[in-house]
Amino acid sequence: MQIISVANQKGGVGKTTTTINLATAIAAIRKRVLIIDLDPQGNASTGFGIERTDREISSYDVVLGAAPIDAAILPTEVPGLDIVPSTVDLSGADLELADLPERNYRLKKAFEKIPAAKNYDYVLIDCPPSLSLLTINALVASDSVLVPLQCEFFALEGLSLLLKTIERVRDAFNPTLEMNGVVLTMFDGRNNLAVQVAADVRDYLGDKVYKTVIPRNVRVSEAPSHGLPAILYDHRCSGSRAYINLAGELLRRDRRK
Amino acid sequence: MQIISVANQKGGVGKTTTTINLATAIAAIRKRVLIIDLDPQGNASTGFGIERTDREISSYDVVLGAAPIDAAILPTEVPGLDIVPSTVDLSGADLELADLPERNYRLKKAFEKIPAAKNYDYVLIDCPPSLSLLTINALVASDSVLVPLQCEFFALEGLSLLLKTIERVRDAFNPTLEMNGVVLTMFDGRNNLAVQVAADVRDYLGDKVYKTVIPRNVRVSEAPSHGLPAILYDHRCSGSRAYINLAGELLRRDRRK
Ligand SMILES: Nc1ncnc2c1ncn2[C@@H]1O[C@H](COP(=O)(O)OP(=O)(O)OP(=O)(O)O)[C@@H](O)[C@H]1O
Ligand SMILES: Nc1ncnc2c1ncn2[C@@H]1O[C@H](COP(=O)(O)OP(=O)(O)OP(=O)(O)O)[C@@H](O)[C@H]1O
Ligand SMILES: [Mg+2]
Ligand SMILES: [Mg+2]
Repeated sequence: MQIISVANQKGGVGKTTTTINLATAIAAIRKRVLIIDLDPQGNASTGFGIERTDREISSYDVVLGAAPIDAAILPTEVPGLDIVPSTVDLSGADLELADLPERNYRLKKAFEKIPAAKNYDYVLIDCPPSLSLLTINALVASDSVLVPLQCEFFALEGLSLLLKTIERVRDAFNPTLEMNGVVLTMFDGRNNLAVQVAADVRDYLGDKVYKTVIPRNVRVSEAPSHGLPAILYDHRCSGSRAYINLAGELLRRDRRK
Repeated sequence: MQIISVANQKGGVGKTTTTINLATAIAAIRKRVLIIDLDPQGNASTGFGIERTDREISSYDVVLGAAPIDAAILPTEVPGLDIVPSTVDLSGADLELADLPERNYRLKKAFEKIPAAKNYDYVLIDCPPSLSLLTINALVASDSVLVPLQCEFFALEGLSLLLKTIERVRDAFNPTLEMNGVVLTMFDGRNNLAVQVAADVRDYLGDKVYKTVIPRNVRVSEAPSHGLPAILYDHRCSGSRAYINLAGELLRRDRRK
């Protein structure tokens, strides 16, 4: 079981969209996948059409230790793909976690109780846009970090801060934490700034940047309003095809390790 | 002096871009403006070309009470526009504020020490993408809240949570806090979803939604890489003209109050 945090403190870079569609594409290749919605906004849960009223036990309960993770797991419309949903309660979690013992290890401890019978191949954690205790919990519980990056100037500025944070978590709490890679999102090749930022990132990080680039594609942003991943909403669109290619590239990289 | 928080817990909706360009447009109409960069990413500070090495005293020091606000104020290239910059230290502020007395009023207390001689007409606070103690401090210290909203499905989902939070802060900490308004950002009229979301928001909030809509315009996203607001980088582009119109509309609304 590979646990991957999808993280970037910069807002609106495609963390949730990448979590939803990459997980769906991996599940489509007959792997079993669990998504953890760790963002108080609950966008990943909404992206699968999970009503707020069906989120009785959520990631908030799991992180605070009020419920075992097994009780929070819900199935999605995608065969082989489950989710631990999130609710707005989670926005109070940082302050509540602050005073708890082992506050950085709460999620890691919760993962130890995932029943072996569930047989997940991958767990993807959708992180909120901050470097708060929730995101630290995700990094401490993970094998690696996948960083969606929008090809914009402000997004590039935050990358070095994020890489430093990953290093600090590795040194202090999780020695095996690796950088899974950076995936370029909402890319528009006609935009000089985007082309420039993409080139800069590849110079800076080399092979760590996935070859698959996710294009800006309006069908991708329409899909959540239908409660479906883009791959189910319109599997032929450029965004869906890119996420399917990304899943292939990620699985090939894993096999080579 | 009007204090306005530019806030939305949804990431990447144009909070920083709106703060930078609205402040610049207001300053251009001979008003004096102060920006508070309350986001640990420090994008508003970078958008004015303020090097990390020049941010010796920052909003972190001000909120934690380590320095008076006057000591943190820096001029920008725009006449009449100053800024309190932010640094990455701010990402630890939520946890540090948690144990302090009056933790929700720290910024409000700091504003009481702005020297009258500075004569600011407006203070704009660029908030981080969360409903954390930093954002609560901004709401408690403000007269009103301006909400940038991207016309996308996930962004609409977060709006009701934000409005509830504003109400809760008004009831508990700041009885005079008003909703300044919602400004639609990165709008692309050819995109059905965007047109639909814009119509939904106007139905839901009526006059609270500014008539001025900010179009998606690549020049706006290029400007920060030159350390300039879009209005200085390219005052003729559609994005700059929209922010100038927005400033005019905001000032007219204020005069009518
Ligand atoms: N490839 C794409 N093409 C077009 N729109 C996209 C694409 N990827 C994401 N979007 C849209 O961009 C917006 C931001 O994406 P998303 O919400 O996934 O980012 P995020 O990093 O999870 O944001 P937050 O920081 O708020 O959690 C959403 O409205 C989403 O629908
Ligand atoms: N009108 C516009 N046209 C084109 N690009 C824009 C526009 N407004 C903002 N952007 C770009 O979109 C991205 C997100 O905007 P911005 O960083 O201002 O949002 P934010 O809400 O402050 O994000 P965060 O939640 O991370 O603080 C930035 O790269 C910015 O340059
Ligand atoms: Mg998200
Ligand atoms: Mg910002």
